[in-house]
Amino acid sequence: PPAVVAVFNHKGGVAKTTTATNIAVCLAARGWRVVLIDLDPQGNATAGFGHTRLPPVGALDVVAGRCGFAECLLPTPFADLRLLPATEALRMAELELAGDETAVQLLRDHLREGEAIGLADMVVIDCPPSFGMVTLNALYAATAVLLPTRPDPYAHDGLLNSWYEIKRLRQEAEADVHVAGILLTMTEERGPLADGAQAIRAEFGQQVYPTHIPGDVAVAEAAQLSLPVVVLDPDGGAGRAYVAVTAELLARLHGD
Amino acid sequence: PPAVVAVFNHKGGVAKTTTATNIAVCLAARGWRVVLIDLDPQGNATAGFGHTRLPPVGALDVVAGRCGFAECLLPTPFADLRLLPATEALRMAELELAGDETAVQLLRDHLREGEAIGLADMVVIDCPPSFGMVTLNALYAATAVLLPTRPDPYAHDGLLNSWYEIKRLRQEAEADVHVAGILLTMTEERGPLADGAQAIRAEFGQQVYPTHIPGDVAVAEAAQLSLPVVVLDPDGGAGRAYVAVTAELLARLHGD
Ligand SMILES: Nc1ncnc2c1ncn2[C@@H]1O[C@H](COP(=O)(O)OP(=O)(O)OP(=O)(O)O)[C@@H](O)[C@H]1O
Ligand SMILES: Nc1ncnc2c1ncn2[C@@H]1O[C@H](COP(=O)(O)OP(=O)(O)OP(=O)(O)O)[C@@H](O)[C@H]1O
Ligand SMILES: [Mg+2]
Ligand SMILES: [Mg+2]
Repeated sequence: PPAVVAVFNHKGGVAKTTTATNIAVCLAARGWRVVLIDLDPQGNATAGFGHTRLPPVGALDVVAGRCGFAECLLPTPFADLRLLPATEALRMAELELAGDETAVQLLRDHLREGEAIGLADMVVIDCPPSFGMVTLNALYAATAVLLPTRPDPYAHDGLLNSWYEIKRLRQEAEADVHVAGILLTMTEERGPLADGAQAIRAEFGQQVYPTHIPGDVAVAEAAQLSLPVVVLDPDGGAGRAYVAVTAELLARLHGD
Repeated sequence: PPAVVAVFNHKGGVAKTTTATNIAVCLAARGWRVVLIDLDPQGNATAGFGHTRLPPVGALDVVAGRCGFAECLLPTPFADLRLLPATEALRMAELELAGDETAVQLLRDHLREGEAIGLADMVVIDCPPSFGMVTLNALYAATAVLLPTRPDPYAHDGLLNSWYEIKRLRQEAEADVHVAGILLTMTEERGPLADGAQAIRAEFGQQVYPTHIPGDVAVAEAAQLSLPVVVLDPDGGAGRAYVAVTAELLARLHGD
C-alpha cells in the first residue's frame, strides 16, 4: 500500500495547506505517483489547483463508500499528481460520521486494502484545523503525520496539543501513525517568532526538520495564481525550503 | 439582554482570538460590563489570560446546562471583564451536541433569557475555525457577528464562505444575527496582501471597517506575555487600530 502522510495541526493558519500542496508537487516531480487528498471543508487545496467551485464528488464520497477511489480522482497540471478533492458535503461530515465508532477507520480501509494500492506510491492528506471525525479518519489512515507550525505562542500550544492527541491515539486506539517530524513555517530571522522557533527546537530536538520555511511574499502571490510556490518561485525562500523538506521527509519515511 | 458579538471566520489563523480578546478589553475599558466566551477547544483566548491549563468547568458546561452562567465566570486582570473559559470537554462537543436539532439554541437561551441578563452589557464570543454545532451555538446566540479576515487568497475564500453561511442561517433558520462588519487583519502596505485588501474593500464596500489591523510584531510579543496587545503596546499599530475598531463596532451596534 502507499505511504500515507497526513499534514495536521489543530491550530488554524499554520500553513498546513501550503505545506501539503507543495510537498505533493515536489514528490510527484521526483517521480512518485502521488494523490493529494483535501479533507478540509474550506477546500483551499482544491481551490489551489484552480477549482473555483468545489466539485460534486470527492473525498467524503470515497470515505463513505459512495464512490470508488479511482473514479473520484481529478488530474492536476502536474504529471504523477492527482487530487481527491474536497466537496461541499464535507461541511456536514462531522454530523454524518458522528455516533459510529467504526467510522474513523473508513479512509484507512480504502487506502490500505482497496483500490489505492495500485494507483499511488504516496498519499498526502491536508487536514482541517479541528479534531473531529474527519481528522480522525486522516490520522487512522496515515502511516506518518507531519506537524507544520508557525513559531508563535498560540501555534506552539496547538503543536503541543496535536502532539499529545497523536500520542493518545497510538496508545489508546492502537493507531499506527507515527510523527514524521515538526516543520517550522512562516519563520522570521529576529523577534518573537525567531525566539519561538528556538524554543520549539530546544523542546523537540531531532523531531524538528533542520530546514524551516521562511516567511515569503511569493506564497500569497502563488495562491493568487493557483500555483504552488515551488512552481511560481522555485529559487525563492519558501520554494527552495519546500524542495529541501521533501527530501528530509523521504529520508524520515524510509528510516534513514 | 446583553449585545452578543460573535467573532467568526471559517478560515484558520485570521486573528479571531486576537480580535475577540482585544475588543473585549477595549469595551471593558470604556465601562461596559463584558463577558468573553471562549468556544474554541484550542483555548487560546483562555490561555491569553494566563490560564496555562484549561479550567475544569466552563463554556460547554453552561451550554449543556451543567453549570450556571454566573458560577462559571472567571475574573480577569481587567475590571468589568470576565471570562467564560474553554475546557477540555469542548474537544468532544461536536459529538456531544450532534444529532439534536434543538442543541444549536442552547447558548442563545442562556444569554437571552437566563442569568446573563443582569450580569453583562456586552458578550464577545471567540469561535473555532470550523462550522459545526459549537459555531452554530455562537451564531444563534449572537446579535451581531464580526468577520476578521487576513487579505490573502485562502482567507478571502473563507470570508465569502462565512458570509454565505451566515446569510443562509438568517434566511433558512431564522437566526437573527446580522453581520457587524468585516475587519481586515494582518495587512501590509504593499504586495499581494495590499492587493487583497483593496479587492475586499471593492467587493464589500461599507461592510469593511475603515480601520484595518496592520501586521505588528507586538501581537506575538503580547501573546508571549499573556497580555492583550492594546495593553502591552497601546501606541503601536495593532494597539491603536483595535481601540479605533472598538469605537467603530459600537457605532455599528447602536445603528449610528
Ligand atoms: N512561508 C510563508 N510565507 C508567507 N505566508 C505564508 C507562508 N505559508 C503560508 N502563508 C500564508 O499563511 C496563510 C495560512 O496558510 P495555510 O492556509 O496554508 O494554513 P492552514 O494551516 O492550511 O490554514 P487552515 O487552518 O485554515 O487550514 C495563507 O494564506 C498563506 O498565504
Ligand atoms: N496584527 C497582527 N500582526 C501580526 N501577527 C498577528 C496579528 N494578528 C494576529 N497575529 C498572529 O497570527 C496568529 C493567528 O492569530 P489568531 O490565533 O488570533 O487567529 P485565529 O483566527 O484565532 O486562529 P484559529 O483559527 O486557530 O482560532 C497569531 O499567532 C498571532 O500571533
Ligand atoms: Mg488549510
Ligand atoms: Mg482562535
